[in-house]
Amino acid sequence: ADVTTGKTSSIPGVKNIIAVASGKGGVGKSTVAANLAIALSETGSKVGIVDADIYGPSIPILFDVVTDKPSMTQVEGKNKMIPVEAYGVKIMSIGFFADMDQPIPWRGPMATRAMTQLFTDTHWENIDYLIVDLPPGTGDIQLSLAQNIPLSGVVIVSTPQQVALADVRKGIGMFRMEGLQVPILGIIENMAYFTPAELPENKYYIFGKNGARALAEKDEIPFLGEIPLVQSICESGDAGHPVVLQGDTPQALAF
Amino acid sequence: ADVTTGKTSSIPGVKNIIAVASGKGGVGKSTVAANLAIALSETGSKVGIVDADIYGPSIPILFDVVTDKPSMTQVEGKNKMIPVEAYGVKIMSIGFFADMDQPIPWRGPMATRAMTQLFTDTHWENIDYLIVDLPPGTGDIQLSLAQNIPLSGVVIVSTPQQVALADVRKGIGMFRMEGLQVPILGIIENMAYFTPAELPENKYYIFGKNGARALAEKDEIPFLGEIPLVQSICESGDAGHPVVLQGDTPQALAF
Ligand SMILES: Nc1ncnc2c1ncn2[C@@H]1O[C@H](COP(=O)(O)OP(=O)(O)O)[C@@H](O)[C@H]1O
Ligand SMILES: Nc1ncnc2c1ncn2[C@@H]1O[C@H](COP(=O)(O)OP(=O)(O)O)[C@@H](O)[C@H]1O
Repeated sequence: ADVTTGKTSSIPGVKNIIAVASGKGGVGKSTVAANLAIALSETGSKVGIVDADIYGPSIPILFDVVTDKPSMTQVEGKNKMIPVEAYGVKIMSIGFFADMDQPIPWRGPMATRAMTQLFTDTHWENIDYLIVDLPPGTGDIQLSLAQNIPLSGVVIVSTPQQVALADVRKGIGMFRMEGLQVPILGIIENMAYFTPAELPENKYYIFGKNGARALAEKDEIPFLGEIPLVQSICESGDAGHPVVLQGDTPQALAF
Repeated sequence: ADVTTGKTSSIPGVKNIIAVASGKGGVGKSTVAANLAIALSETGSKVGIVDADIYGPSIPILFDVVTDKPSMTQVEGKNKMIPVEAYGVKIMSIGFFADMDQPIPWRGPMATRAMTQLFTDTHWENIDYLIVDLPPGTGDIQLSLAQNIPLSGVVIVSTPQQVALADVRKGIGMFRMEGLQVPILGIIENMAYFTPAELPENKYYIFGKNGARALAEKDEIPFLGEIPLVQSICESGDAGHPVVLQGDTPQALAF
């Protein structure tokens, strides 16, 4: 890859930028990013989230702000977008600029430019943590993010099965590439097991067992924990009311 | 998108090309593509499969040919690759040319060129159906495939939840774009429900209910059926022995 460390020194108004990545699609990156952002803001930090999945922006659905639009403002003579706010988190997504049914058939350069603007053209104010929800793969968007945006670290999300771990290893490999060297903060195993309401003692390891935990040990990455496969995590995502808001339920505590 | 219908008139030695797509990652495209290819070859057709997921090639794992390598041959003076064969299906994947742990950090043009070569530089002989496993999104690889490769049709795979359906609608929208117009053969709802072995009468709709069926009706696309969430589908995928080979089990019949 062409590694130019054209990293902007920093994004004005933002202290830390944490990417949530995987390599594999459908493992729960957006769900983890949304719940992590809310959990951090509940501790008193100022939190923002950038939805860098240009081709499949799910963050507006997860925060129930699909019909919102960012407004504009002037900062030091430049036009900036004011992020949409929900549950105490400031949100920026390409989903605010396109109909949710419309495809975004952009090739690499267009997609990369749009992603970068979500960072540089937004008016971020005193943000302690900016969470970035990444798309699957190791293509243009991921490379440009790792090369041009000053990331403090990356959290890896995986599910237990081998086909997911193969892609996760590729994702980890990309962040450890020469010239990129983004610190890997840890790995989360999502959809670890399913427990039916009627059989609370049974755990069904539908996708296998401890795959991500073993990968974390082998690659010397901190294992941040596991999240079970719970129907209400999915329902609350579709309803735009992330599960961590439900207080003391086991799934909220897992986040 | 720049729509040049530079479609090659046809790929020598191939009658029909059927893409398996979604828009959303992790919904089971590779699993459906692998099982569909084997099921078609069991009916007596000659079948091939192209793994167009350049950033996360899972097909070699699903067919248990991770360590195989295609050999070379000469056809009419040109170098061509001979596909790897397993379970009666001829297979071509970028995974044969790279270590499974290595990232493939290519931007659009490189990824697109590699994908196209899997079609044009392979020696396909009398193939009735060439199945194409697509990556998630609507970026370079999907656009180039739809523009340059003569697709007979596309099968859409979705899971029931809203965040998946939002991306699936984008995927469908791309294939229906002007200048592309690829026929949509139908939609499959995967991971539709989970039935624990101990409670065979219960169906747990972990990811919601009938989401893809409703989308098929609204968009006037044939609904091809639903596949339940079954542990052995996942285990057989990781083991490289696709579930459809297990004969008369309910999950094999679902495919
Ligand atoms: N632990 C979980 N239990 C149940 N459903 C989950 C869980 N984690 C994620 N999901 C669901 O799985 C789907 C995929 O998750 P998503 O966050 O969109 O993944 P990604 O961003 O990796 O594509 C979503 O519908 C989400 O609600
Ligand atoms: N019906 C199913 N039941 C159980 N596991 C499934 C099912 N369909 C797919 N899987 C598993 O889910 C994971 C994702 O599937 P995959 O085919 O890789 O999706 P995609 O190609 O869309 O990313 C795989 O580990 C696969 O084994």
